[in-house]
Amino acid sequence: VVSARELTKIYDTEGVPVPALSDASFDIESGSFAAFVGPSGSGKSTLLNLVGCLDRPTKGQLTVVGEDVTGLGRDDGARFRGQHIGFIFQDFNLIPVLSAFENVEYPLLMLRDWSAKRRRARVEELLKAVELESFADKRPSQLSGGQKQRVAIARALVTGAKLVLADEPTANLDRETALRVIRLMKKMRDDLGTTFIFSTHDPKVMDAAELIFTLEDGKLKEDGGAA
Amino acid sequence: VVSARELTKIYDTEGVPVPALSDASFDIESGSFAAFVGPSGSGKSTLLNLVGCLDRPTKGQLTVVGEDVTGLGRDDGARFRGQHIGFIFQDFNLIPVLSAFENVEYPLLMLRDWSAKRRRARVEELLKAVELESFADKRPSQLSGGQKQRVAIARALVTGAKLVLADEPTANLDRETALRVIRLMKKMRDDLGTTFIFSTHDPKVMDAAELIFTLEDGKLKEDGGAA
Ligand SMILES: Nc1ncnc2c1ncn2[C@@H]1O[C@H](COP(=O)(O)OP(=O)(O)OP(=O)(O)O)[C@@H](O)[C@H]1O
Ligand SMILES: Nc1ncnc2c1ncn2[C@@H]1O[C@H](COP(=O)(O)OP(=O)(O)OP(=O)(O)O)[C@@H](O)[C@H]1O
Ligand SMILES: [Mg+2]
Ligand SMILES: [Mg+2]
Repeated sequence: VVSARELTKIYDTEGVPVPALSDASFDIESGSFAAFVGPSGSGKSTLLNLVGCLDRPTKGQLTVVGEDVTGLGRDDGARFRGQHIGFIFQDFNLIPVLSAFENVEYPLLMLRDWSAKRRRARVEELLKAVELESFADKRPSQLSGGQKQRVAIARALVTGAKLVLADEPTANLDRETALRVIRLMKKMRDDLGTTFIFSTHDPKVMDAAELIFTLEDGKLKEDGGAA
Repeated sequence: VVSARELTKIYDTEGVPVPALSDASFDIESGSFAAFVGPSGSGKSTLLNLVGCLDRPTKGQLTVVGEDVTGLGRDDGARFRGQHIGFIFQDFNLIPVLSAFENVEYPLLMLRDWSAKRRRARVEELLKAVELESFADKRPSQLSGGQKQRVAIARALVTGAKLVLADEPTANLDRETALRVIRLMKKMRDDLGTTFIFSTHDPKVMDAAELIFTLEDGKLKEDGGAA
């Protein structure tokens, strides 16, 4: 469901090139539970941003859910992501003026032609799954770090996207809550065939992963793949 | 160095009271390496914000480095924090228009009457300690999650404050980097007698803590204290 060939991202910071990702080649099958691990600054978020069409590669090719997304511009990338991908951002990226409920509902407004009644049922289902049903009307500024993270998680899962990209989704969660989130995601993969690709430092996520890729200084290490 | 008696914070969210912290009483000696642990939403950040004078208690008393800070208003609280406390925010709270170097230097401008040369040496010492010396001129938007977290850590340590409050300082760090940061903080405690108070979900921080307090639904549990 994701195929990369010599995927490369070089940032240009005031004339100094920063090779954030270099020649990453990999294949991830549909229904995988895969994790990219590696030191801080090794290129995990950069890679996820490319796969999620939030950014464009400098070199290389990228195919996502069967489509060549290498040349996708910003607007087309956003549309493609909205239709096929659930994305959990490392810094959550919630909309401050919307409530938790409205933040989770947002992708449904973009994607599905559902009645308000049906959207409500779906959003409440997800809020319940991350134990935030009584926080539905809170704004992000009224939520704890881990509560914000869970709103971001619920939002990424609400449309039932076939591919979910999760950038350090358990960083701000206690052990119990993190295990519950991992179990929820595994169940979605088992029931719906959803592919999950994580960037993580959390051993609990690494344990659950069936496929692990290691990044170091923007390069995928040779022995990547086995978990 | 920190004494709390029946410390309470009740948020008022459109008429509905939210008891984020209820009757927390504890004492933390100077030079302690203490951690507050507990589920997401249990009141850890709320407690740290009160101790750091970022917020005011609804009830109870709070003494920090020998001063009764219970009634401190916003400006006095900010001045007090600037003089005595290093604070690492759960969401980093870096200034977007400043470079990593300038973000770390900022508390020195406020507090110390040092020459630019002396400030530079101190900032570079801290950036080196968190392995970010080559990222000094980057802006936050050009840094990875864990790099931003380390800038926030360096900034909290730069003035050599006697009390450092760290809200989940290792959440976005890989294992090696996290252990290095913990070691750095322990060394500051051993060399300078700095008191460290953490809010954390990270077992690596809990292992290093000599004093552990457990929060649940805003209440400190009875058996808190021993590690
Ligand atoms: N400004 C606010 N207004 C209303 N409620 C708030 C506000 N800030 C926090 N809360 C609520 O207070 C409770 C405690 O929040 P706090 O941020 O202290 O939790 P925490 O232990 O730090 O959680 P986490 O581990 O997820 O960071 C939460 O239920 C949260 O929803
Ligand atoms: N917009 C940008 N401009 C310039 N450099 C960038 C930019 N974004 C990231 N970088 C650099 O690219 C490298 C990889 O960053 P990335 O965010 O992918 O790391 P990461 O593996 O996700 O790290 P972490 O575990 O700390 O989140 C870092 O050295 C970072 O400084
Ligand atoms: Mg990252
Ligand atoms: Mg918190």
